[in-house]
Amino acid sequence: PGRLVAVANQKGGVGKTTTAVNLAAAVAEAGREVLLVDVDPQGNATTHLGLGHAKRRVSLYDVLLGRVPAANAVQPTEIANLAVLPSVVDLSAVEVELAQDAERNLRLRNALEPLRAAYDLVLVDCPPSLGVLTVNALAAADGVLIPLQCEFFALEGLSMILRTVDRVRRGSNPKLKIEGIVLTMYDRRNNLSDQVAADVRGFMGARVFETVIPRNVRISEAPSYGQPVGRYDVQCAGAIAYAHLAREYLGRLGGP
Amino acid sequence: PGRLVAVANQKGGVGKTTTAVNLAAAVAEAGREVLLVDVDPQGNATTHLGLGHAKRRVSLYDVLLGRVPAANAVQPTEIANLAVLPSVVDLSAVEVELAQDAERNLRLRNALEPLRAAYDLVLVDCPPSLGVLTVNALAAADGVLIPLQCEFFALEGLSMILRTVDRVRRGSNPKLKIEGIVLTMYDRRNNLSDQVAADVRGFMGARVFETVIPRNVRISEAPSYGQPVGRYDVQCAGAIAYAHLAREYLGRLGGP
Ligand SMILES: Nc1ncnc2c1ncn2[C@@H]1O[C@H](COP(=O)(O)OP(=O)(O)OP(=O)(O)O)[C@@H](O)[C@H]1O
Ligand SMILES: Nc1ncnc2c1ncn2[C@@H]1O[C@H](COP(=O)(O)OP(=O)(O)OP(=O)(O)O)[C@@H](O)[C@H]1O
Ligand SMILES: [Mg+2]
Ligand SMILES: [Mg+2]
Repeated sequence: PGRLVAVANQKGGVGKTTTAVNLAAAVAEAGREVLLVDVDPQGNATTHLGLGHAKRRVSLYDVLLGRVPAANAVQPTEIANLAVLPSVVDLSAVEVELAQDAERNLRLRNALEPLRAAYDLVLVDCPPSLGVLTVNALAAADGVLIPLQCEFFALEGLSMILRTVDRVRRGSNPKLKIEGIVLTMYDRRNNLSDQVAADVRGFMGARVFETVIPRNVRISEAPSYGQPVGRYDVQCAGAIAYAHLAREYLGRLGGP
Repeated sequence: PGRLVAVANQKGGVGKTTTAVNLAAAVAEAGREVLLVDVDPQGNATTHLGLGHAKRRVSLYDVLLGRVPAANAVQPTEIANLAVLPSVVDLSAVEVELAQDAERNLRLRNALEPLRAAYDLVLVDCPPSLGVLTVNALAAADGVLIPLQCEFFALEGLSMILRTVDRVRRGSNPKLKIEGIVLTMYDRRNNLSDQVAADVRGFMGARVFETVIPRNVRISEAPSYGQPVGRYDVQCAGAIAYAHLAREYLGRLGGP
């Protein structure tokens, strides 16, 4: 039970939050118990699941500083089987506040340890950097899911996240594997998308999910309603793609 | 002489690099002397200006660690009047390497001081975070240009960068002002774009540039050729928009 997967890529705006939230919701709709942990101080995953700022009085910030156990910060969402551990902007201070703690990269792993068995899947949304917060998520994870926008800069950045995964695997987390690469914002009218998708499949082979997430405006509208795209518009191309991705994900693992 | 402007926003993928490079190139084409400083370890601005990895033997990393003066790291680009101070991935280690230095946030300002007078405009491309590298850029800057993608999450993140600008102004850089907000990836077929643009103008008024950068595939193709969009396809909507933005920018300041 309790597979923990970090959704990470230092390149900004590639669909980390969108993938973490919509995959979490689709796996929950398939009947599994899912927890989404928001490790990004921007708190976009928390907002995407409908939790306003007033509801974040206890957050991951309190958990990482050891003030409360993680279980006390977990809240339900409108989606059955899906819970969220919210983030707040103060989280950005953690990097400085924990600078003197030699074990700072293991805080998240230790905090989530007592919680994991209660869920089939724990997904962790990371900020666009390879600093202390993302390294905490990689140190805690069984696998890392890398959303990759079908654009030139995103392709250039792939080696950076792969190198960091290697470093964490050789250091604090020998079991860390690459769960897969998810191609996002694919636009079939645009040659660049095809080119990038072909390059990534050539380079990463079977580690690239078959399911490709198309660019779809409904995906970018859903967060302002505090809903995953599958709730916002179940028939749209984005919702269908994330439902496919959930089935492919569950199939690859034989189900978490 | 020598206005220094940081291009910053912690939200990822909003068009910081695209705006820094294309605005720098358009201002250079208008006959001003321009320097682009790449403070992002991803090095996307350096790549966008055609500098391969082999040409980055001396970079901002060496400058911030005090090994070479900034002038020694500056290189010409294919665009007359436009020079670049390249970045490398090692730059991401600076946060940890300078953690004990109480003056770490002033390293960039001190390094660029002897250089600024040689240029009409110095633009600094920042990574998607509010850590040591971005704070260095804000501490060195006269103004900050905030690219804002016309999407919901980008709007949510605006208060975060504004708060950081305030903090730096009250601390190490009292002269820091908001140069303006540039709306990017505007898609007129999409209500969300209109909604976000209207919200931002309502909230920030005249600090929002009139020029809006449309979503335009040619903009995202240009980096793979190592060219600004104005060189890649001078007639396209993206090139025209950035040329307008340069004229508006120069008009607002009475020219740097
Ligand atoms: N497939 C898609 N189609 C259309 N819009 C999308 C798609 N995926 C994501 N978006 C939009 O693109 C923007 C970037 O996505 P998102 O915020 O999920 O990326 P991120 O990697 O989490 O960003 P950050 O690096 O800031 O954490 C958001 O406004 C989101 O709504
Ligand atoms: N107006 C536009 N139309 C189409 N594509 C664009 C536009 N502006 C930027 N892009 C593309 O969107 C992606 C994100 O832009 P860019 O990399 O400039 O953002 P950024 O804010 O610098 O990202 P990061 O947060 O990773 O530094 C890139 O692939 C870029 O080519
Ligand atoms: Mg995100
Ligand atoms: Mg960038």
